[in-house]
Amino acid sequence: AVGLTNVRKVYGKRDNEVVALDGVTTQFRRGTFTAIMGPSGSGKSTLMQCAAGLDQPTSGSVLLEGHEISELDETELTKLRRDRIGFVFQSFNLLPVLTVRQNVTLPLRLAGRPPSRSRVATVLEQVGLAQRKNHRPSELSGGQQQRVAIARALISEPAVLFADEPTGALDTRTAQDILALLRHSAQTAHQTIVMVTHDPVAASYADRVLFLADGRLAGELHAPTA
Amino acid sequence: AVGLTNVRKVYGKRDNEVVALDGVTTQFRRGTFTAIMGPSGSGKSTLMQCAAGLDQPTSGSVLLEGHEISELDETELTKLRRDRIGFVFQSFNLLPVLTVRQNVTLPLRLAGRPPSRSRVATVLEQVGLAQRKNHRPSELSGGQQQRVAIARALISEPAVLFADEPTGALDTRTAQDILALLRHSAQTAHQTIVMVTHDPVAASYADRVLFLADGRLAGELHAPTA
Ligand SMILES: Nc1ncnc2c1ncn2[C@@H]1O[C@H](COP(=O)(O)OP(=O)(O)OP(=O)(O)O)[C@@H](O)[C@H]1O
Ligand SMILES: Nc1ncnc2c1ncn2[C@@H]1O[C@H](COP(=O)(O)OP(=O)(O)OP(=O)(O)O)[C@@H](O)[C@H]1O
Ligand SMILES: [Mg+2]
Ligand SMILES: [Mg+2]
Repeated sequence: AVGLTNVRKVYGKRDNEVVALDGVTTQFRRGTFTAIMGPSGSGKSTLMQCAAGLDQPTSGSVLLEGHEISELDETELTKLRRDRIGFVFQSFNLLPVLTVRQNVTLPLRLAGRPPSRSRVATVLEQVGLAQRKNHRPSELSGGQQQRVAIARALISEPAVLFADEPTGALDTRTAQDILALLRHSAQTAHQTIVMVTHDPVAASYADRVLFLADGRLAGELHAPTA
Repeated sequence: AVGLTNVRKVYGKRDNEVVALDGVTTQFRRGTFTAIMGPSGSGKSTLMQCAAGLDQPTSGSVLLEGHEISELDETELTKLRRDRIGFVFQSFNLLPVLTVRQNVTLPLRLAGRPPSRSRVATVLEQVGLAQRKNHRPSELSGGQQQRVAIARALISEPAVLFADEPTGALDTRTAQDILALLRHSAQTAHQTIVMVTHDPVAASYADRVLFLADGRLAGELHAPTA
Protein backbone atom coordinates (compact mmCIF):
# COMPACT_ATOMS: atom_id res chain seq x y z
CA ALA A 1 0.00 0.00 0.00
CA VAL A 2 2.95 2.35 0.67
CA GLY A 3 6.53 1.99 -0.56
CA LEU A 4 9.50 4.23 0.11
CA THR A 5 12.70 3.96 -1.93
CA ASN A 6 15.83 5.77 -0.84
CA VAL A 7 13.86 8.70 0.58
CA ARG A 8 15.94 11.69 1.72
CA LYS A 9 14.60 14.84 3.35
CA VAL A 10 16.85 17.77 4.02
CA TYR A 11 15.70 20.99 5.70
CA GLY A 12 17.40 24.35 5.64
CA LYS A 13 20.17 25.85 3.53
CA ARG A 14 23.89 25.15 3.19
CA ASP A 15 25.31 26.03 6.62
CA ASN A 16 22.06 25.44 8.43
CA GLU A 17 21.17 22.07 6.90
CA VAL A 18 19.37 19.38 8.87
CA VAL A 19 19.19 15.92 7.29
CA ALA A 20 15.90 14.62 8.69
CA LEU A 21 15.82 11.43 6.56
CA ASP A 22 18.99 9.93 5.13
CA GLY A 23 17.94 7.32 2.58
CA VAL A 24 15.00 5.29 3.88
CA THR A 25 13.73 2.26 1.95
CA THR A 26 10.80 0.25 3.29
CA GLN A 27 7.33 -1.17 2.49
CA PHE A 28 4.07 -0.96 4.42
CA ARG A 29 2.04 -3.82 2.96
CA ARG A 30 -1.76 -3.82 2.82
CA GLY A 31 -3.49 -4.92 6.01
CA THR A 32 -0.34 -4.74 8.13
CA PHE A 33 0.14 -2.76 11.35
CA THR A 34 3.63 -1.25 11.65
CA ALA A 35 5.01 0.67 14.61
CA ILE A 36 7.92 3.10 14.17
CA MET A 37 10.11 3.89 17.16
CA GLY A 38 13.25 5.93 17.66
CA PRO A 39 14.78 8.84 19.59
CA SER A 40 13.27 12.30 19.63
CA GLY A 41 14.41 14.04 16.42
CA SER A 42 15.29 10.81 14.59
CA GLY A 43 12.91 11.55 11.66
CA LYS A 44 9.73 9.63 12.54
CA SER A 45 7.25 12.44 11.86
CA THR A 46 9.15 13.39 8.70
CA LEU A 47 8.98 9.78 7.49
CA MET A 48 5.22 9.70 8.13
CA GLN A 49 4.63 12.99 6.32
CA CYS A 50 6.60 11.85 3.26
CA ALA A 51 4.87 8.46 3.20
CA ALA A 52 1.42 10.10 3.46
CA GLY A 53 2.11 12.58 0.68
CA LEU A 54 1.96 15.55 3.07
CA ASP A 55 5.52 16.51 2.26
CA GLN A 56 7.71 15.95 -0.81
CA PRO A 57 11.03 14.19 -0.19
CA THR A 58 14.23 15.98 -1.27
CA SER A 59 15.04 12.84 -3.29
CA GLY A 60 13.89 9.23 -3.59
CA SER A 61 10.45 7.88 -4.39
CA VAL A 62 7.19 7.30 -2.54
CA LEU A 63 4.60 4.89 -3.99
CA LEU A 64 1.28 5.55 -2.26
CA GLU A 65 -1.64 3.27 -3.13
CA GLY A 66 -0.07 2.61 -6.53
CA HIS A 67 0.76 6.26 -7.30
CA GLU A 68 4.25 7.76 -7.50
CA ILE A 69 3.54 10.89 -5.54
CA SER A 70 6.21 13.06 -7.17
CA GLU A 71 4.30 12.62 -10.44
CA LEU A 72 0.97 13.86 -9.05
CA ASP A 73 -0.06 17.49 -9.20
CA GLU A 74 -1.46 19.21 -6.11
CA THR A 75 -5.09 18.48 -7.02
CA GLU A 76 -4.50 14.78 -7.66
CA LEU A 77 -2.45 14.46 -4.48
CA THR A 78 -5.13 16.19 -2.41
CA LYS A 79 -7.77 13.89 -3.87
CA LEU A 80 -5.67 10.79 -3.16
CA ARG A 81 -5.11 11.85 0.44
CA ARG A 82 -8.74 12.76 0.96
CA ASP A 83 -10.05 9.46 -0.41
CA ARG A 84 -7.50 6.98 0.87
CA ILE A 85 -5.46 8.40 3.74
CA GLY A 86 -6.17 9.16 7.37
CA PHE A 87 -3.60 11.06 9.44
CA VAL A 88 -3.46 11.57 13.20
CA PHE A 89 -1.03 14.44 13.80
CA GLN A 90 1.42 14.57 16.69
CA SER A 91 0.00 17.96 17.64
CA PHE A 92 -3.60 17.08 16.65
CA ASN A 93 -4.21 20.08 14.31
CA LEU A 94 -7.83 20.53 15.34
CA LEU A 95 -9.74 23.64 14.28
CA PRO A 96 -10.38 25.72 17.41
CA VAL A 97 -13.58 27.34 16.18
CA LEU A 98 -15.27 24.05 15.29
CA THR A 99 -16.92 21.66 17.73
CA VAL A 100 -15.78 18.06 18.22
CA ARG A 101 -18.49 16.85 15.85
CA GLN A 102 -17.60 19.44 13.20
CA ASN A 103 -13.88 18.70 13.48
CA VAL A 104 -14.48 14.97 13.10
CA THR A 105 -16.77 15.30 10.07
CA LEU A 106 -14.87 18.06 8.25
CA PRO A 107 -12.67 15.97 5.90
CA LEU A 108 -15.64 13.92 4.70
CA ARG A 109 -17.80 17.01 4.23
CA LEU A 110 -15.00 18.62 2.20
CA ALA A 111 -14.86 15.46 0.10
CA GLY A 112 -18.58 15.79 -0.60
CA ARG A 113 -19.35 12.61 1.36
CA PRO A 114 -20.88 13.81 4.64
CA PRO A 115 -21.17 10.90 7.09
CA SER A 116 -24.48 9.70 8.52
CA ARG A 117 -25.49 10.62 12.09
CA SER A 118 -25.06 7.02 13.16
CA ARG A 119 -21.55 6.77 11.68
CA VAL A 120 -20.51 9.88 13.63
CA ALA A 121 -22.10 8.50 16.80
CA THR A 122 -20.27 5.18 16.37
CA VAL A 123 -16.87 6.75 15.96
CA LEU A 124 -17.33 9.16 18.89
CA GLU A 125 -18.45 6.20 21.01
CA GLN A 126 -15.35 4.21 19.99
CA VAL A 127 -13.02 6.95 21.26
CA GLY A 128 -15.11 7.65 24.37
CA LEU A 129 -16.25 11.16 23.45
CA ALA A 130 -19.96 10.78 22.74
CA GLN A 131 -20.85 13.19 25.58
CA ARG A 132 -18.60 15.98 24.35
CA LYS A 133 -19.59 16.37 20.69
CA ASN A 134 -20.70 19.99 21.02
CA HIS A 135 -17.63 21.19 22.87
CA ARG A 136 -14.68 22.99 21.28
CA PRO A 137 -11.06 21.76 21.50
CA SER A 138 -10.08 24.37 24.10
CA GLU A 139 -12.74 22.95 26.43
CA LEU A 140 -11.22 19.48 26.30
CA SER A 141 -8.34 17.82 28.07
CA GLY A 142 -5.16 16.95 26.13
CA GLY A 143 -6.12 13.31 25.81
CA GLN A 144 -9.65 14.19 24.70
CA GLN A 145 -8.23 16.42 21.95
CA GLN A 146 -6.03 13.55 20.85
CA ARG A 147 -9.05 11.29 20.64
CA VAL A 148 -10.89 13.84 18.46
CA ALA A 149 -7.91 13.73 16.07
CA ILE A 150 -8.12 9.93 16.05
CA ALA A 151 -11.86 9.91 15.41
CA ARG A 152 -11.40 12.34 12.52
CA ALA A 153 -8.85 10.03 10.90
CA LEU A 154 -10.90 6.86 11.45
CA ILE A 155 -14.34 8.04 10.35
CA SER A 156 -13.58 7.87 6.62
CA GLU A 157 -12.34 4.26 6.91
CA PRO A 158 -9.10 5.15 5.07
CA ALA A 159 -7.13 2.54 3.15
CA VAL A 160 -3.99 3.75 4.93
CA LEU A 161 -3.99 5.26 8.43
CA PHE A 162 -0.93 7.14 9.66
CA ALA A 163 -0.92 7.85 13.39
CA ASP A 164 1.87 10.00 14.86
CA GLU A 165 2.07 9.07 18.54
CA PRO A 166 -1.71 8.61 18.88
CA THR A 167 -1.57 7.53 22.53
CA GLY A 168 0.97 10.09 23.77
CA ALA A 169 -1.60 12.00 25.82
CA LEU A 170 -3.63 9.00 26.98
CA ASP A 171 -3.62 7.04 30.22
CA THR A 172 -2.84 3.35 29.92
CA ARG A 173 -6.41 2.11 29.88
CA THR A 174 -7.73 4.60 27.28
CA ALA A 175 -4.59 3.93 25.20
CA GLN A 176 -5.32 0.22 25.16
CA ASP A 177 -8.90 0.83 23.99
CA ILE A 178 -7.58 2.95 21.10
CA LEU A 179 -4.84 0.46 20.20
CA ALA A 180 -7.30 -2.44 20.19
CA LEU A 181 -9.54 -0.35 17.93
CA LEU A 182 -6.66 0.23 15.49
CA ARG A 183 -5.60 -3.40 15.46
CA HIS A 184 -9.20 -4.46 14.88
CA SER A 185 -9.45 -2.09 11.89
CA ALA A 186 -6.26 -3.50 10.38
CA GLN A 187 -7.48 -7.08 10.75
CA THR A 188 -11.12 -6.76 9.73
CA ALA A 189 -11.09 -3.87 7.25
CA HIS A 190 -7.60 -4.68 5.87
CA GLN A 191 -6.52 -1.17 6.65
CA THR A 192 -2.79 -0.49 6.52
CA ILE A 193 -1.70 1.17 9.75
CA VAL A 194 1.57 2.99 10.32
CA MET A 195 1.99 4.27 13.88
CA VAL A 196 4.83 6.24 15.46
CA THR A 197 5.15 5.60 19.16
CA HIS A 198 7.71 5.49 21.91
CA ASP A 199 5.53 3.37 24.13
CA PRO A 200 6.66 -0.26 23.96
CA VAL A 201 3.18 -1.36 25.03
CA ALA A 202 1.67 0.45 22.02
CA ALA A 203 4.32 -1.08 19.75
CA SER A 204 3.36 -4.55 20.97
CA TYR A 205 -0.01 -4.20 19.19
CA ALA A 206 1.78 -4.03 15.82
CA ASP A 207 2.89 -6.84 13.50
CA ARG A 208 6.30 -5.30 13.12
CA VAL A 209 8.39 -2.51 14.65
CA LEU A 210 10.83 -0.36 12.65
CA PHE A 211 13.58 1.47 14.47
CA LEU A 212 14.75 4.86 13.19
CA ALA A 213 17.92 6.66 14.30
CA ASP A 214 19.51 9.77 12.76
CA GLY A 215 17.17 9.58 9.75
CA ARG A 216 18.00 5.96 8.89
CA LEU A 217 16.39 2.60 9.54
CA ALA A 218 18.38 1.00 12.32
CA GLY A 219 16.54 -2.27 12.80
CA GLU A 220 13.32 -4.22 12.62
CA LEU A 221 11.44 -6.61 14.91
CA HIS A 222 8.59 -8.90 13.92
CA ALA A 223 5.84 -9.89 16.31
CA PRO A 224 5.65 -13.60 17.07
CA THR A 225 2.56 -14.89 15.20
CA ALA A 226 -0.20 -14.63 17.83
CA ALA B 1 5.08 25.23 49.19
CA VAL B 2 1.60 24.60 47.72
CA GLY B 3 -1.58 23.65 49.57
CA LEU B 4 -5.03 22.97 48.15
CA THR B 5 -8.10 22.82 50.38
CA ASN B 6 -11.39 21.53 49.04
CA VAL B 7 -10.72 22.90 45.57
CA ARG B 8 -13.62 22.64 43.11
CA LYS B 9 -13.57 23.69 39.45
CA VAL B 10 -16.71 23.67 37.38
CA TYR B 11 -16.84 24.62 33.71
CA GLY B 12 -19.85 25.59 31.65
CA LYS B 13 -23.38 26.61 32.55
CA ARG B 14 -26.35 24.79 34.08
CA ASP B 15 -27.21 22.11 31.50
CA ASN B 16 -23.72 21.97 30.07
CA GLU B 17 -21.77 21.79 33.32
CA VAL B 18 -18.54 19.81 33.62
CA VAL B 19 -17.16 19.27 37.12
CA ALA B 20 -13.41 19.09 36.44
CA LEU B 21 -12.35 19.05 40.13
CA ASP B 22 -14.71 17.87 42.84
CA GLY B 23 -13.16 18.87 46.17
CA VAL B 24 -9.41 18.23 46.16
CA THR B 25 -7.36 18.66 49.33
CA THR B 26 -3.61 18.00 49.28
CA GLN B 27 -0.16 19.45 50.06
CA PHE B 28 2.98 19.65 47.93
CA ARG B 29 5.73 20.18 50.51
CA ARG B 30 8.96 22.03 49.76
CA GLY B 31 11.66 19.93 48.10
CA THR B 32 9.32 17.03 47.28
CA PHE B 33 8.71 15.49 43.88
CA THR B 34 5.08 14.44 43.37
CA ALA B 35 3.66 12.63 40.34
CA ILE B 36 -0.05 12.87 39.49
CA MET B 37 -1.66 10.08 37.47
CA GLY B 38 -5.18 9.35 36.33
CA PRO B 39 -7.39 8.72 33.31
CA SER B 40 -7.68 11.18 30.44
CA GLY B 41 -10.17 13.85 31.51
CA SER B 42 -9.85 13.15 35.24
CA GLY B 43 -8.78 16.73 36.09
CA LYS B 44 -4.98 16.56 36.21
CA SER B 45 -4.26 19.63 34.05
CA THR B 46 -7.02 21.54 35.83
CA LEU B 47 -5.51 20.66 39.22
CA MET B 48 -2.10 21.87 38.05
CA GLN B 49 -3.48 25.14 36.68
CA CYS B 50 -5.33 25.89 39.94
CA ALA B 51 -2.29 24.98 42.06
CA ALA B 52 -0.02 27.21 39.94
CA GLY B 53 -2.37 30.20 40.08
CA LEU B 54 -3.06 30.05 36.34
CA ASP B 55 -6.74 29.51 36.95
CA GLN B 56 -9.05 30.44 39.85
CA PRO B 57 -10.98 27.56 41.43
CA THR B 58 -14.78 27.79 41.56
CA SER B 59 -14.49 27.30 45.32
CA GLY B 60 -11.91 26.19 47.90
CA SER B 61 -8.50 27.66 48.65
CA VAL B 62 -5.02 27.51 47.14
CA LEU B 63 -2.01 28.53 49.25
CA LEU B 64 0.93 29.12 46.91
CA GLU B 65 4.31 29.91 48.49
CA GLY B 66 2.51 31.35 51.53
CA HIS B 67 -0.05 33.39 49.56
CA GLU B 68 -3.78 32.70 49.40
CA ILE B 69 -4.18 33.20 45.70
CA SER B 70 -7.84 34.27 45.74
CA GLU B 71 -6.71 37.31 47.75
CA LEU B 72 -4.09 38.45 45.24
CA ASP B 73 -4.90 40.89 42.45
CA GLU B 74 -3.81 40.16 38.88
CA THR B 75 -0.54 42.11 39.21
CA GLU B 76 0.50 40.41 42.44
CA LEU B 77 -0.43 36.99 41.06
CA THR B 78 1.56 37.61 37.88
CA LYS B 79 4.57 38.68 39.91
CA LEU B 80 4.33 35.62 42.17
CA ARG B 81 4.13 33.30 39.19
CA ARG B 82 6.95 35.05 37.39
CA ASP B 83 9.30 34.95 40.37
CA ARG B 84 8.53 31.60 41.93
CA ILE B 85 6.75 29.31 39.47
CA GLY B 86 7.81 27.37 36.39
CA PHE B 87 5.17 25.65 34.23
CA VAL B 88 5.64 23.11 31.45
CA PHE B 89 2.37 23.03 29.51
CA GLN B 90 0.82 19.86 28.09
CA SER B 91 0.71 21.55 24.68
CA PHE B 92 3.98 23.47 25.15
CA ASN B 93 2.62 26.99 24.37
CA LEU B 94 5.76 28.13 22.58
CA LEU B 95 5.74 31.37 20.58
CA PRO B 96 6.03 30.43 16.88
CA VAL B 97 7.77 33.64 15.81
CA LEU B 98 10.52 33.38 18.41
CA THR B 99 13.58 31.13 18.20
CA VAL B 100 14.36 28.42 20.74
CA ARG B 101 16.74 30.76 22.55
CA GLN B 102 14.20 33.61 22.60
CA ASN B 103 11.40 31.32 23.79
CA VAL B 104 13.55 29.96 26.61
CA THR B 105 14.70 33.38 27.84
CA LEU B 106 11.40 35.24 27.43
CA PRO B 107 9.95 34.88 30.96
CA LEU B 108 13.18 36.06 32.57
CA ARG B 109 13.50 38.97 30.15
CA LEU B 110 9.91 39.97 30.93
CA ALA B 111 10.78 39.83 34.63
CA GLY B 112 13.67 42.20 34.01
CA ARG B 113 16.23 39.52 34.88
CA PRO B 114 17.73 38.44 31.53
CA PRO B 115 19.84 35.32 31.99
CA SER B 116 23.55 35.18 31.19
CA ARG B 117 24.79 33.52 27.99
CA SER B 118 26.31 30.71 29.99
CA ARG B 119 23.09 30.04 31.93
CA VAL B 120 21.20 29.73 28.61
CA ALA B 121 23.90 27.45 27.21
CA THR B 122 23.76 25.24 30.31
CA VAL B 123 20.00 24.77 30.19
CA LEU B 124 19.94 24.08 26.42
CA GLU B 125 22.72 21.54 26.95
CA GLN B 126 20.75 19.85 29.74
CA VAL B 127 17.77 19.25 27.44
CA GLY B 128 19.94 18.31 24.45
CA LEU B 129 19.09 21.31 22.25
CA ALA B 130 22.31 23.34 22.16
CA GLN B 131 22.59 22.90 18.37
CA ARG B 132 19.10 24.20 17.65
CA LYS B 133 18.97 27.50 19.53
CA ASN B 134 18.33 29.61 16.44
CA HIS B 135 15.54 27.48 15.03
CA ARG B 136 11.83 28.22 15.42
CA PRO B 137 9.33 25.76 16.98
CA SER B 138 7.86 24.75 13.59
CA GLU B 139 11.30 23.56 12.55
CA LEU B 140 11.58 21.18 15.48
CA SER B 141 10.24 17.71 16.17
CA GLY B 142 7.49 17.22 18.78
CA GLY B 143 9.90 16.04 21.40
CA GLN B 144 12.29 18.90 20.70
CA GLN B 145 9.45 21.40 21.19
CA GLN B 146 8.62 19.73 24.47
CA ARG B 147 12.21 20.12 25.57
CA VAL B 148 12.15 23.83 24.74
CA ALA B 149 9.12 24.16 27.03
CA ILE B 150 11.04 22.32 29.76
CA ALA B 151 14.13 24.50 29.36
CA ARG B 152 11.97 27.64 29.57
CA ALA B 153 10.49 26.46 32.87
CA LEU B 154 13.83 25.39 34.36
CA ILE B 155 16.00 28.37 33.46
CA SER B 156 14.61 30.64 36.18
CA GLU B 157 15.25 28.01 38.88
CA PRO B 158 11.67 28.33 40.14
CA ALA B 159 10.74 27.48 43.74
CA VAL B 160 7.88 25.37 42.39
CA LEU B 161 7.96 23.61 39.03
CA PHE B 162 4.72 22.27 37.53
CA ALA B 163 5.21 19.91 34.59
CA ASP B 164 2.15 18.65 32.70
CA GLU B 165 3.21 15.41 31.02
CA PRO B 166 6.76 16.66 30.30
CA THR B 167 7.93 13.39 28.74
CA GLY B 168 4.84 12.63 26.62
CA ALA B 169 6.63 13.30 23.34
CA LEU B 170 10.01 11.86 24.32
CA ASP B 171 11.61 8.50 23.65
CA THR B 172 12.57 6.45 26.68
CA ARG B 173 16.19 7.50 26.83
CA THR B 174 15.63 11.24 26.43
CA ALA B 175 12.77 10.99 28.95
CA GLN B 176 15.09 9.43 31.52
CA ASP B 177 17.63 12.26 31.04
CA ILE B 178 14.90 14.83 31.68
CA LEU B 179 13.49 12.96 34.69
CA ALA B 180 16.93 12.61 36.24
CA LEU B 181 17.41 16.35 35.69
CA LEU B 182 14.12 17.10 37.50
CA ARG B 183 14.85 14.80 40.40
CA HIS B 184 18.32 16.31 40.75
CA SER B 185 16.79 19.81 40.92
CA ALA B 186 14.36 18.73 43.62
CA GLN B 187 17.12 17.18 45.73
CA THR B 188 19.89 19.76 45.36
CA ALA B 189 18.00 23.03 44.86
CA HIS B 190 15.06 22.02 47.10
CA GLN B 191 12.69 22.76 44.28
CA THR B 192 9.14 21.50 44.72
CA ILE B 193 8.15 19.51 41.65
CA VAL B 194 4.62 18.52 40.67
CA MET B 195 4.46 16.38 37.52
CA VAL B 196 1.46 14.95 35.70
CA THR B 197 2.29 11.78 33.82
CA HIS B 198 0.73 8.54 32.69
CA ASP B 199 4.07 6.84 32.30
CA PRO B 200 4.73 4.57 35.29
CA VAL B 201 8.46 4.85 34.62
CA ALA B 202 8.28 8.64 34.95
CA ALA B 203 6.19 8.30 38.12
CA SER B 204 8.88 6.09 39.63
CA TYR B 205 11.22 9.10 39.78
CA ALA B 206 8.88 10.84 42.25
CA ASP B 207 8.69 10.57 46.05
CA ARG B 208 4.96 10.11 45.93
CA VAL B 209 2.22 9.43 43.38
CA LEU B 210 -1.30 10.87 43.65
CA PHE B 211 -4.12 9.22 41.72
CA LEU B 212 -6.95 11.35 40.37
CA ALA B 213 -10.27 10.03 39.03
CA ASP B 214 -13.39 12.02 38.13
CA GLY B 215 -11.96 15.17 39.70
CA ARG B 216 -11.21 13.56 43.08
CA LEU B 217 -8.15 12.11 44.74
CA ALA B 218 -8.51 8.35 44.53
CA GLY B 219 -5.33 7.19 46.21
CA GLU B 220 -1.70 7.79 47.02
CA LEU B 221 1.53 5.74 46.86
CA HIS B 222 4.82 6.61 48.52
CA ALA B 223 8.17 5.62 47.09
CA PRO B 224 10.17 3.25 49.24
CA THR B 225 13.01 5.35 50.73
CA ALA B 226 15.88 4.84 48.26
N1 LIG C 1 -13.12 25.18 29.26
C1 LIG C 1 -13.70 23.98 29.52
N2 LIG C 1 -15.03 23.81 29.35
C2 LIG C 1 -15.62 22.62 29.61
N3 LIG C 1 -14.99 21.54 30.08
C3 LIG C 1 -13.65 21.64 30.27
C4 LIG C 1 -12.93 22.85 30.00
N4 LIG C 1 -11.62 22.64 30.28
C5 LIG C 1 -11.52 21.36 30.70
N5 LIG C 1 -12.73 20.76 30.70
C6 LIG C 1 -13.06 19.38 31.11
O1 LIG C 1 -12.62 19.16 32.45
C7 LIG C 1 -12.21 17.79 32.59
C8 LIG C 1 -10.81 17.72 33.15
O2 LIG C 1 -9.91 18.26 32.20
P1 LIG C 1 -8.33 18.16 32.39
O3 LIG C 1 -7.72 18.88 31.24
O4 LIG C 1 -7.95 18.64 33.75
O5 LIG C 1 -8.08 16.59 32.30
P2 LIG C 1 -6.71 15.76 32.34
O6 LIG C 1 -6.77 14.84 33.48
O7 LIG C 1 -5.55 16.70 32.26
O8 LIG C 1 -6.80 14.89 31.01
P3 LIG C 1 -5.65 14.42 29.95
O9 LIG C 1 -4.92 13.29 30.61
O10 LIG C 1 -6.47 13.96 28.80
O11 LIG C 1 -4.78 15.60 29.66
C9 LIG C 1 -12.32 17.14 31.21
O12 LIG C 1 -13.52 16.40 31.10
C10 LIG C 1 -12.33 18.35 30.28
O13 LIG C 1 -13.03 18.08 29.08
N1 LIG D 1 11.27 22.80 9.00
C1 LIG D 1 12.37 22.27 9.56
N2 LIG D 1 13.56 22.93 9.50
C2 LIG D 1 14.68 22.38 10.06
N3 LIG D 1 14.72 21.20 10.69
C3 LIG D 1 13.57 20.50 10.79
C4 LIG D 1 12.34 20.98 10.24
N4 LIG D 1 11.36 20.07 10.52
C5 LIG D 1 11.95 19.05 11.21
N5 LIG D 1 13.28 19.31 11.36
C6 LIG D 1 14.28 18.48 12.03
O1 LIG D 1 14.31 17.18 11.41
C7 LIG D 1 14.63 16.20 12.40
C8 LIG D 1 13.57 15.12 12.39
O2 LIG D 1 12.34 15.66 12.83
P1 LIG D 1 11.07 14.75 13.13
O3 LIG D 1 9.95 15.69 13.48
O4 LIG D 1 10.83 13.84 11.99
O5 LIG D 1 11.55 13.91 14.39
P2 LIG D 1 10.75 12.83 15.28
O6 LIG D 1 11.48 11.56 15.19
O7 LIG D 1 9.30 12.84 14.91
O8 LIG D 1 10.92 13.39 16.75
P3 LIG D 1 9.91 13.37 18.03
O9 LIG D 1 9.96 11.99 18.58
O10 LIG D 1 10.60 14.38 18.93
O11 LIG D 1 8.57 13.81 17.55
C9 LIG D 1 14.70 16.93 13.75
O12 LIG D 1 16.05 17.18 14.10
C10 LIG D 1 13.96 18.21 13.48
O13 LIG D 1 14.40 19.27 14.29
MG1 LIG E 1 7.60 13.51 15.89
MG1 LIG F 1 -4.18 17.10 30.76
